[in-house]
Amino acid sequence: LISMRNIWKTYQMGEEELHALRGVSFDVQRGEYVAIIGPSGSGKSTLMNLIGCLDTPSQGHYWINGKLASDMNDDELARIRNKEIGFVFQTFNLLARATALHNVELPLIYAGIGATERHETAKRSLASVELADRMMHKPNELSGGQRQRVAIARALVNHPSLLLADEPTGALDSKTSFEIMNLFERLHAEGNTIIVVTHEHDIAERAHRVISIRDGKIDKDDRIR
Amino acid sequence: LISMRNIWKTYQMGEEELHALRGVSFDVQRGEYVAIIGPSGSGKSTLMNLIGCLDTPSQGHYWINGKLASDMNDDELARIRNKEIGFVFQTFNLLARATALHNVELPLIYAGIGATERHETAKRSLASVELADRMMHKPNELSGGQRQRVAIARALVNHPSLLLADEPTGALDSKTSFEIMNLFERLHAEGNTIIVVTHEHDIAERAHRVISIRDGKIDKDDRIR
Ligand SMILES: Nc1ncnc2c1ncn2[C@@H]1O[C@H](COP(=O)(O)OP(=O)(O)OP(=O)(O)O)[C@@H](O)[C@H]1O
Ligand SMILES: Nc1ncnc2c1ncn2[C@@H]1O[C@H](COP(=O)(O)OP(=O)(O)OP(=O)(O)O)[C@@H](O)[C@H]1O
Ligand SMILES: [Mg+2]
Ligand SMILES: [Mg+2]
Repeated sequence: LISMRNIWKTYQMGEEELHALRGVSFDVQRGEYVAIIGPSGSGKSTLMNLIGCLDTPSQGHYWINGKLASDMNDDELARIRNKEIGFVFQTFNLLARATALHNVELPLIYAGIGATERHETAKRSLASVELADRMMHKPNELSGGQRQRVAIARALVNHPSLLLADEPTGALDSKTSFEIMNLFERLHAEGNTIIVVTHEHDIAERAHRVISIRDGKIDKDDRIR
Repeated sequence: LISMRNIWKTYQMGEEELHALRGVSFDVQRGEYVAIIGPSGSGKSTLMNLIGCLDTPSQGHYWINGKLASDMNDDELARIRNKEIGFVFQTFNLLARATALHNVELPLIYAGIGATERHETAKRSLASVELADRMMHKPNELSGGQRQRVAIARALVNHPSLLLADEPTGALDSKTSFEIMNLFERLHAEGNTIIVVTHEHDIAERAHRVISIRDGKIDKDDRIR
């Protein structure tokens, strides 16, 4: 499903070059459940943004579904991002002026789903993260963990074949984290692919494979189940 | 130092009332180290904002330093917020267009510290959270955990007598979390007061007292050291 070869991501900081990723290569097959771990600043979110086609590498090649991402036009990229991929961002990225419900409806709007079905599906997605009673709240009327759950509900609402979750339980208590991981495992059991960035060991050990990143490079890549 | 009696915080949602806090009462003495735990949405951040004088209760009384917060004028409140209290926000609240260094200098600017000393002090605070080499980055040029550390450095830079930290290690790996907790304990050992909201048990058990919040009420209040 995903193939990266010799990926570099470099930022120009005035005179200096900062290499966030330094020659990363790996494959992920359809249906895998991968955890990405590593210290703060090691390059995990940068890598996730490349996988999700939200950013482009400075060097190297990235194939998704057998096609080079750099060969895709804007329509193809938009379709992949909105229909195939569900992305839980580390900083949630919710629309500040829209309700939780409308935020969760967004991917369904891109998918061309009609208003009534969209409403119902978004409601169900919010119910699955225990936020049915907060649907009409805007992000600034929600707690940190509630916003994170809206971001999760939005990522799952399209039933994505590839779920990219960047620290999806950072703001959640252990009971809620457990419920979210159960949701992810249900999605995975249906044959979908899951890549989770996490700092938490109990989250990482529920994956089938753990890739460890350090200073922009892959440091370990172990099958654990 | 802090005294709350029968504190309520109520939001009007159209026709309905949402009670985020429902009659909270407790005291914190100078020099205590308190952890506040509780499920997502239970009222922890709401409580922290009241303690930090960033918000006012709908009902009840709040004394800080023996004086009713509702009796204070804007100058007194500003002085307390900028000189006495260090606040690590759950959502960091960094200035997006300022560098990490400038963000950390902000409390020193309010304290009237001159430019050279301010620069040095802010640099040292960033070094204490291992971000000396990221001083000139703006928040969107930093990783999630790096932003959290800038927020921590800013909260500590004024050597506050009251540190309020709302989930200060949510975006950090365990090694970095450990280092941050050591910083907090050094501050506490110097006689300062610390109140930390956390979802993580290893963080909570380093405090001397754990207050558990559920549905806007205090559910338990235990001395653990
Ligand atoms: N726009 C940018 N300009 C310059 N440097 C950047 C930029 N974005 C990220 N970086 C740097 O790239 C490195 C990797 O960042 P990234 O966000 O991928 O880390 P991370 O592994 O997700 O960390 P965390 O666990 O803290 O979220 C960091 O050291 C960061 O400072
Ligand atoms: N402006 C607001 N309007 C309406 N409801 C609000 C508002 N702000 C917060 N709430 C509600 O008040 C409750 C408490 O929120 P608070 O942010 O204090 O929770 P929390 O304990 O910090 O949660 P978390 O662990 O998820 O950060 C939540 O259920 C939230 O939906
Ligand atoms: Mg990150
Ligand atoms: Mg909170």
